Amino acid sequence: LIELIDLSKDYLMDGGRIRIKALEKINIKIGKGEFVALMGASGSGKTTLLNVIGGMLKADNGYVLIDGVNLTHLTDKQLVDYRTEKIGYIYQSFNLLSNLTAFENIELPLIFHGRPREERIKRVNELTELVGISKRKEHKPNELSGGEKQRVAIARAMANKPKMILADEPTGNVDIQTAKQIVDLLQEINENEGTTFILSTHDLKMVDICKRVLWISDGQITRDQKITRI
Amino acid sequence: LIELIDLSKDYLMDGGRIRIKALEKINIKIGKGEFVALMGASGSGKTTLLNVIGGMLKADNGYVLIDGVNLTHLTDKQLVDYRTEKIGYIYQSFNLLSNLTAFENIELPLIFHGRPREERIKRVNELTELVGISKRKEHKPNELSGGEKQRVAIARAMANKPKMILADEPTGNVDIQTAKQIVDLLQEINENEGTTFILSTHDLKMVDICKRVLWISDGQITRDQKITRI
Ligand SMILES: Nc1ncnc2c1ncn2[C@@H]1O[C@H](COP(=O)(O)OP(=O)(O)OP(=O)(O)O)[C@@H](O)[C@H]1O
Ligand SMILES: Nc1ncnc2c1ncn2[C@@H]1O[C@H](COP(=O)(O)OP(=O)(O)OP(=O)(O)O)[C@@H](O)[C@H]1O
Ligand SMILES: [Mg+2]
Ligand SMILES: [Mg+2]
Repeated sequence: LIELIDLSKDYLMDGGRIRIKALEKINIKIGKGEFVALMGASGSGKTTLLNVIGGMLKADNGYVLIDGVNLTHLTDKQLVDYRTEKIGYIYQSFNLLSNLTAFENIELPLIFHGRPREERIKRVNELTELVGISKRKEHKPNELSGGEKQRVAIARAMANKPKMILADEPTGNVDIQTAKQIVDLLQEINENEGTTFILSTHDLKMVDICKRVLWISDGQITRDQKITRI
Repeated sequence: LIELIDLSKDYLMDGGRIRIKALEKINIKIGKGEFVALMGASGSGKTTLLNVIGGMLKADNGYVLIDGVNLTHLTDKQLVDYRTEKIGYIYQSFNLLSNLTAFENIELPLIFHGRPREERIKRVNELTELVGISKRKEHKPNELSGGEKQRVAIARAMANKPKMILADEPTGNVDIQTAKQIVDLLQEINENEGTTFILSTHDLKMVDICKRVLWISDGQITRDQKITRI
């Protein structure tokens, strides 16, 4: 369970002389196994909110409670454990390591987690098959197309079967067919493994498939919409 | 006028042992002032084709004729002149310089072109207004959202009023409203300044606004569609 209480986050620039309000008094609860879309215009605060929930950015005010634990009270070491144990993250700009192949990028979270080599190879081969890039395993990021990089990033986020996956524009860089495959894949994982998903998106088609949509504008949640399919 | 004759491009990996066919026997002509979309699935060869037309990648076989000049016969120095004189490029992954502000990133092509300071400031202020980021001029790329980076990249491509703009997924990272604003902007430039546009996209909505769509699949142009609006 994720609980955000009066969450605010500003960015300071120019040595603190300029203050940009990115998130303001956000109050939401997200239950285990939910599939939620975060929808909003460019610059509305989506990436900032995902980074705060993911423990990469510290909130200025308010609480971030994950299964009852207040992230703002954790030490940096505890935050790293929280991130590797519980969370898979798909960045808006991929963040793949340029000197490693697709295979090695996906393998990395499994190495951090201390998984034995045999198990790692089996899991990575499973994931590359699942996301449709098994023919590109030996390519490095600069030898992959934009969409292929995104699929590597998705496979890497799923490596340790995390309890929660935070995905920043997972279908931003791919074509309609690939986007549909990716979304079906994410929904399958949500239904079969009970993984909680929070996806940021601009794509109105994403509204059709998510069960809940949080609309964000200028750092505030303006609407919390439950989508029921007839 | 752009003329591609039997254009092929392979990528070699692993010291030449693996060969990936990215473009194969492409034959197309694009006239001055056209507004063309390059539509295809992830990995179909769109970025590779834009890079060959833009003079960043050398073709393996065939001819790339721009206004009658064969790019494959140019020296590296002549290629750099070709790129700064004639072409504005919007990369799929922004490629902004991380240590410069939005203002300085947009100003850079004007500095290369030897424009005086007064004229540069005026032009950059015009462009930031045009693409809607005048409040973020002093931000560095890591202080901008994904969509804001894209708008900086578009403004930079337009700095020297190039004859041709090659745009790789210009609306990939932005919301529907912003995408519409960007496309309207690019069309305005096409109509007012006669700039030739070639855009790669996955977005079927782009088909509606372009006058011509080249469909690419597995490195080959499979269809050349003129779109006439009723
Ligand atoms: N430097 C490289 N080395 C080896 N293969 C490459 C390289 N760059 C691209 N490729 C391969 O060439 C093919 C074409 O890539 P390209 O980047 O042109 O695709 P694209 O149409 O732009 O895809 P997307 O829509 O996902 O960005 C892909 O299958 C990709 O794996
Ligand atoms: N490091 C930073 N320093 C200063 N301002 C920042 C920083 N990062 C983001 N911002 C600002 O905070 C606001 C929210 O940014 P955020 O990246 O969360 O937006 P977003 O909703 O993800 O947008 P997009 O859809 O374009 O990716 C933006 O207006 C942006 O300019
Ligand atoms: Mg973002
Ligand atoms: Mg591409």
